[in-house]
Formats: sequence, structure tokens, C-alpha cells
Amino acid sequence: MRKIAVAMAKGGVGKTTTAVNLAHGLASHGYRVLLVDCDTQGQVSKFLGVKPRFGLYEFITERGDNGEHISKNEAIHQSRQNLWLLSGGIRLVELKNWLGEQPRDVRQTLLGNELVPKKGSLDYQIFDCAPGWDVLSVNILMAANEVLCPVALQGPSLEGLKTFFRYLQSAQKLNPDLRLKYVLPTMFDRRTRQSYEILRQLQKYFGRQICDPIHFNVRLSEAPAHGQTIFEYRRHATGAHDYDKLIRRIINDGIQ
Amino acid sequence: MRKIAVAMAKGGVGKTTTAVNLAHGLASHGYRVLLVDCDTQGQVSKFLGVKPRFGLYEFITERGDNGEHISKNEAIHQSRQNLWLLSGGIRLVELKNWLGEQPRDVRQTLLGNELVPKKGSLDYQIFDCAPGWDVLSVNILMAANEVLCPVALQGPSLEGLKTFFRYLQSAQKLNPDLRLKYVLPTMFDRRTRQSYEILRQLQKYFGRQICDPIHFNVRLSEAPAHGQTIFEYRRHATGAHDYDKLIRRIINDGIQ
Ligand SMILES: Nc1ncnc2c1ncn2[C@@H]1O[C@H](COP(=O)(O)OP(=O)(O)OP(=O)(O)O)[C@@H](O)[C@H]1O
Ligand SMILES: Nc1ncnc2c1ncn2[C@@H]1O[C@H](COP(=O)(O)OP(=O)(O)OP(=O)(O)O)[C@@H](O)[C@H]1O
Ligand SMILES: [Mg+2]
Ligand SMILES: [Mg+2]
Repeated sequence: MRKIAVAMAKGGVGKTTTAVNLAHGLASHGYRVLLVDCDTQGQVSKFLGVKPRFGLYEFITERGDNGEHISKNEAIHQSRQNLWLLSGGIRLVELKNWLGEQPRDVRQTLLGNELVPKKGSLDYQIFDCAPGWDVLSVNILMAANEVLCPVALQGPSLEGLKTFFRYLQSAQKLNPDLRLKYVLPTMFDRRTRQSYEILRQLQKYFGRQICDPIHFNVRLSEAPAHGQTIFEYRRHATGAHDYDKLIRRIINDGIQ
Repeated sequence: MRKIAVAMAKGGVGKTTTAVNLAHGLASHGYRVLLVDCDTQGQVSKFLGVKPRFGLYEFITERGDNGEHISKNEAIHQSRQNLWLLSGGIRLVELKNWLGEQPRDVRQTLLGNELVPKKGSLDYQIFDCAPGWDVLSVNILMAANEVLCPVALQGPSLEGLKTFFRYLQSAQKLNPDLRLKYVLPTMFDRRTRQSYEILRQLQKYFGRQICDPIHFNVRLSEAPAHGQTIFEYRRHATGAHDYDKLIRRIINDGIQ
């Protein structure tokens, strides 16, 4: 089973857009996927147009709003064929506070220890990370074995990437299997020189890890308001085509 | 003294761009401004093209890398005329962990209690908030008395705003003076229908609090790579004109 964390401390670079479209695309190819939303904003369920009663908070604590017992299975919501969701949201604030009070070794590895699916029941776990850096971010990098890093081709994004690498390196000390597998340029805007400049620098630094860029495509930012992935909203938009390419690359890497 | 938090949990909506250009614009009008970077990414110093040795971490703990004593004055960096900076960065991760272990009342109000300038030495404190929601976000909303909320006119931003209001309301219980003063539409792109739709909805919900939108302007995303604010990089760009309007509105509100 592949466990891919879609992570980048910088905000608004396309983490949720990538995690949702990647998870749905893989599910449409027949892979069984668990999508985990680790953000207190809890946007993944909105992007998928679903309103699960429970999510990651209940999955870990096995407790509902009124203290009643919730089984792990009840906390998982089937959102599409082959696609299951552990939704995020404001209750994760409580989880973060609670984690902060645990002893150091529990604090960093709890999520990975709880997320152990029955052997052979899943092909992929995809984690949508929150912006910033906190105790949940560390937990995800302990639970995952691959990192996919979206980098917006605008503004001081390379600077943000350098900061993120320091976080990644501290996580690799604790989880030696963790690999930065993919750097995904996003919001590629052919009209601006800056886009080409940043893309060229990324290609110089990363070589093989660089993916084909996701173009700036307003359909990608319209789809969430309809509760649909890009494949459901505009199957032939540039955004759908770009994410198709990424999914094919990820599937092929898995076959070797 | 006015204490304005530039805050929004959603990432990449223009918080840092707004905080930096607002702070510099006010300073150019002769107001004395302290800009506080509360983000572990520590991008404010990059946007201003400065490399301070110390920042917010040292200001609060009064301790340097090797445990030596650092006075509060040493932690403050003068970045422009009338503009002082308390920079952020990766050391704030330690501060967050340390805050998490303090008793509840200290945990939430520490920043406000530490940031008490000599009477009459400052006109504005501007806080650049990190994305997401954590113990530092609570501290800022305890220290501030006004909130300016940038909302990107793309994607599911209204949903993000609703989530943020729940955080704001829980902070107002502890700090009754706190007011949502400004909602600033950002990245207004005349080419897309979505921009107009979201703007219309914001105007319906917020009435007087709504500011004139900041247009999508590539100059705003180029300026940080040069370590300059928009007023230094392209004085007559649309972005500079839009932030001028915001600054004039904020100054006029202060005079009443
Ligand atoms: N390629 C693209 N073209 C146009 N808009 C995009 C693209 N990718 C993402 N967006 C839009 O940009 C905004 C930010 O994207 P998204 O929410 O996925 O980023 P994020 O990194 O998950 O943000 P956060 O840091 O808040 O979690 C959203 O409004 C989204 O709809
Ligand atoms: N009006 C605008 N037009 C074009 N680009 C913009 C505009 N405002 C901000 N940007 C660019 O968009 C990106 C996000 O802006 P910024 O970093 O200020 O957002 P933020 O909310 O502070 O992000 P974070 O959540 O990571 O702290 C940056 O690359 C910035 O240069
Ligand atoms: Mg997201
Ligand atoms: Mg910022």
C-alpha cells in the first residue's frame, strides 16, 4: 500500500485540489483509496460535496459529540466508488491540543499507529495536509512513505519550499522510509514570465521528481462549489487533463 | 494605538501581502508601525528583503540560540523608516510547543501581555497570521482589537470564511473588544465570472465592512522576490493603487 502525503507549509498552493482529484482519479482506475483530511478547515468533504457525520477526530478518539462510543468503521465515509474519506474539521483543534499533552513518542506517531487497515483492503492512503506546521503535520509524515509537494508558480514559493525541506528533513530522521517523491508545479500561468522562471528553477533543483505542471485553470477553482471533482465537473478541461497525466505517472511508478 | 490582526485560516489568500504593504504604507504616511510575523514560515522578512538575527521567539523568551540573554529591544528590527519588525520563522515551532504546555490562561494571553510598548511610542501594531488555527492564532486575537480578513475571490473561499468565523466568535468570548473591522476581497480577476459572484455575495453579507477589492496583479507576486513592497517595486501598478485605497480608508477610520 502506498501512503502519499500531499504537503506544503505554504498556504493556498493547491494541496486540497491535488489530494481530492488524485484520490478520485485513482479510485476511477479501480484502486481502493482512503483519503484523510488533516486540516482543521475540513475542506475535503466540501470539495467532494458530502457531509459525513464523523471523521478523523472520531476515528482516533472513538468518541462522538456526546461522549458516546464510535467505532472506527463508523468514522469512515464512503464518498465515491473505491474512495473512502476520513474528514477533517474544527474538532481536529481538540485533537491537536490533546496530542500536545501526550508524551513525545506517542505525540508524533499516533496517527500512523491508528491507521492500520486490514491487509489487502486498500491500495492507497492519500493525506491532505493543512498549511503551516504543527503536531498533526509531524504525525502525517510519520504515517506516510511518500511526499507530493505542490508548489505554486507564483510569488516567493521557492523560499517556502526551502523552509518546508527543513521540516521534511527533521521528519526523515524519525521515519527513514519517507521520500520526497513528487514536486508538482501548480497554477502555471503561461501569461506571466514569473511562472516560466520558477518552473525552470524547479527543474534545475529537482530533475526526475518534477511532474508536468498543472496549469492555472479556473474550472479547478469552480468545481469545489459544486461538490464535484474536476473529472465530474468538466471532464475535458485543461485541469482534468493535467491531473490525468499526474495520475498515470503515479500509477506507472507503482507498477515497477 | 490600533492593533490589527490580518487573519484568515485559509491559506494563500494574501495575508502576508496585505500585512506588509499595509504596514509599509502606514509608515510612509508617518505613522509608527510594529509589524509582527506570527508564522513559522517567517515570510515577512523575505517580503521586506531583510535578515534580522532575532525576532518574535527571542522577544518572548528573551533567549538566543545558545541560551544567552537577549533583550526585547535587540529582538526588534527596524526595517524601514517608521516601520519595526518582529520576524517569525521556524523557532516559533518551539514557542508553540512551549505554549501548549502552559496553564490555559497563560497559554492564550502571553503574546498580548508581552507586547506592551512604551506609551505613545507606536501608532499601529499589525499582526501577520499563519494559515490554519493554533495556539499562536488565539494569542494574536487576544492581543489585537481589530481583525482584517483577506478573502480570495476564487474557489470555496466563502466556506473558509464561515469556518473562520467560528474561531473568531470563540476568541471574542475571551476578548470582548475584538471586532471584525475589514473584509478585504483579494485576487479580483475581472476575466472570471466567479470573482464577480463571490464579490457580490460578500457585499450582501458584510455591507460596510467590505473594502474595495485588491485586483489580481502579477506585480504583487513579483515584488517579494526583490525584497520590496509594492510601493518600492512598482509605485504605479494596480496593486499599489488598490493598497493605497485600503490605507486611506484605514487612516480615515482612525481619525473619527
Ligand atoms: N491549477 C489551478 N488553477 C486555478 N485555481 C486553482 C488551481 N489549483 C487550485 N486552485 C484554487 O486555488 C485556491 C487554493 O487551492 P487549494 O485550496 O487546493 O490550496 P491548499 O494548498 O489546499 O490551501 P490551504 O493551504 O488553505 O490548505 C482554491 O481556491 C482553488 O480552487
Ligand atoms: N492581488 C494579488 N494578485 C496577484 N498575486 C497575489 C495577490 N496577492 C497575493 N498574491 C500572491 O499570492 C500568493 C499568496 O499570497 P500571500 O503569501 O500573501 O498569502 P498568505 O495568505 O499570506 O499565504 P499563507 O496562508 O501561506 O500565509 C503569493 O505568491 C503572493 O505573491
Ligand atoms: Mg487545503
Ligand atoms: Mg502568509
